[in-house]
Amino acid sequence: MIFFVIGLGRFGSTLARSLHEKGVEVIAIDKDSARIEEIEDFVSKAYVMDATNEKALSSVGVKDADGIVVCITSDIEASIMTCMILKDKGVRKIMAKAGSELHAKILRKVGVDRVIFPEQEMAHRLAESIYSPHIFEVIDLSPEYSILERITPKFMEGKVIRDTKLRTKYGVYIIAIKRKFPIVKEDGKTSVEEKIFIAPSADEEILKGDVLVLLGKKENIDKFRDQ
Amino acid sequence: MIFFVIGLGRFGSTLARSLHEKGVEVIAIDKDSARIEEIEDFVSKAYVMDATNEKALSSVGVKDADGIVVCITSDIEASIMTCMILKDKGVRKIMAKAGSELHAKILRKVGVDRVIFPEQEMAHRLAESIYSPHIFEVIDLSPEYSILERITPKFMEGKVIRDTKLRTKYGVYIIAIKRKFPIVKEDGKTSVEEKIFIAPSADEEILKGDVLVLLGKKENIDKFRDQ
Ligand SMILES: Nc1ncnc2c1ncn2[C@@H]1O[C@H](COP(=O)(O)OP(=O)(O)OP(=O)(O)O)[C@@H](O)[C@H]1O
Ligand SMILES: Nc1ncnc2c1ncn2[C@@H]1O[C@H](COP(=O)(O)OP(=O)(O)OP(=O)(O)O)[C@@H](O)[C@H]1O
Repeated sequence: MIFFVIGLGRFGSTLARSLHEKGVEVIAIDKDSARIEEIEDFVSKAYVMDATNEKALSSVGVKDADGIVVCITSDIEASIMTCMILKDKGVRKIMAKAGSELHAKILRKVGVDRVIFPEQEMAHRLAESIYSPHIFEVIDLSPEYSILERITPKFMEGKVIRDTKLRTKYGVYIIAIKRKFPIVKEDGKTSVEEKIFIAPSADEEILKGDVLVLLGKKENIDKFRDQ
Repeated sequence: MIFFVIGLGRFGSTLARSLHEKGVEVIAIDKDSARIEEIEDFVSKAYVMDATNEKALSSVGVKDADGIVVCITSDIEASIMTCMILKDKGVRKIMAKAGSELHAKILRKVGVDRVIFPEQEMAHRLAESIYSPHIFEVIDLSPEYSILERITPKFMEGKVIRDTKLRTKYGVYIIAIKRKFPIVKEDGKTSVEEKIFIAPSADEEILKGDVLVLLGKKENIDKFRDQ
């Protein structure tokens, strides 16, 4: 697999290194020679060049790439022109980082396959975890279903799964329970270990402090999350 | 809940708006009046101020906050000084965005409760999804267990769950199956819908193109992911 990463800011340089560590052949491009010097030991090839220079891009073989990620946001013109040139050359897969909604809209019009908003996506995740500290994670499994990880609500503490009537009353399934155990080590110090019970039976008791992993339709999960 | 967001770049401004939409009382601070004008209709209060000015921070009541997020990375000195002042004032929870590993190290030394690396975290996720396109998501449930979403491997196509020996041979459980159905609409056009089968029985048949949602110990999930 050959991937080009164009633009080596925090996002681009982390992406280039991470792909290289997984064994992907990475070719890094940036107009700033200092950035190229920093990365050349961590990728297959690194070139100093202005990515809006069509001839320069052709000379390093962008046509043969399995994919290219353009990570430039402070110079929107450079980002868009680079994507347009790559699209014209028939590059199979083009992804690009966007700095704003408007930037993203233009990238999509130009034919970019996937637009990424790192700061905005992470900001939404943080807002979610600040607002609902008892919710550890909500994962979209499909347009209709999601997985929720949350601390056991008060009304379920001390009950066995069958008696909580989760399936019939709330339409959610418990797929796992996470429980913390205090463990005394040889040196006399206590530490905490976490054990997980997968696909628990209906007779399993739920304890205060357990973290439940639940699966269900989105509207049922949303109702249950704030119980 | 009262939260301050200091520094309104892409990350900070998205965070402030997102928290406000959830009903959290958000107080936004930035030294740039243009940023404050942009955000003042979307938060409870917004102040133009240099966050390293201790008296100014006290005057807006940072002590009463449930938490504060400092989102400044191009001026590392401002980020660190602001966190140090907030720590001295006894603010309950301080989170901060970091622009590099070194920046993060100093923030932790100063006593920041949580350091966030939006660009780097998203870059790793993208590298993961580029390298393993058949893997849609790997979710850490606990230090020992994770959930994997992947396309059905060749050897399982056309078999019923019991005959795949997933539990005994690989130590992984199927918690759900996602399957795409072609649907013909009234206007004669076909579209694709996705159905999900939760906690499938051992007799359920697995079809080519199904997406499996699997749960198991990390080392078992890692072995199975590249089958
Ligand atoms: N025309 C161009 N050709 C090649 N590289 C370019 C071009 N324009 C900008 N770059 C490079 O792209 C990189 C990233 O730029 P930019 O500052 O826009 O990214 P960013 O999105 O702010 O970064 P971060 O990921 O750190 O948030 C810089 O290293 C810059 O030198
Ligand atoms: N001392 C300060 N007091 C208040 N605000 C400040 C101070 N220093 C910087 N800021 C503000 O912090 C904001 C974010 O700054 P910065 O550019 O460092 O963030 P960033 O991490 O690059 O942003 P992004 O989230 O867009 O990647 C800017 O709006 C800037 O005006």
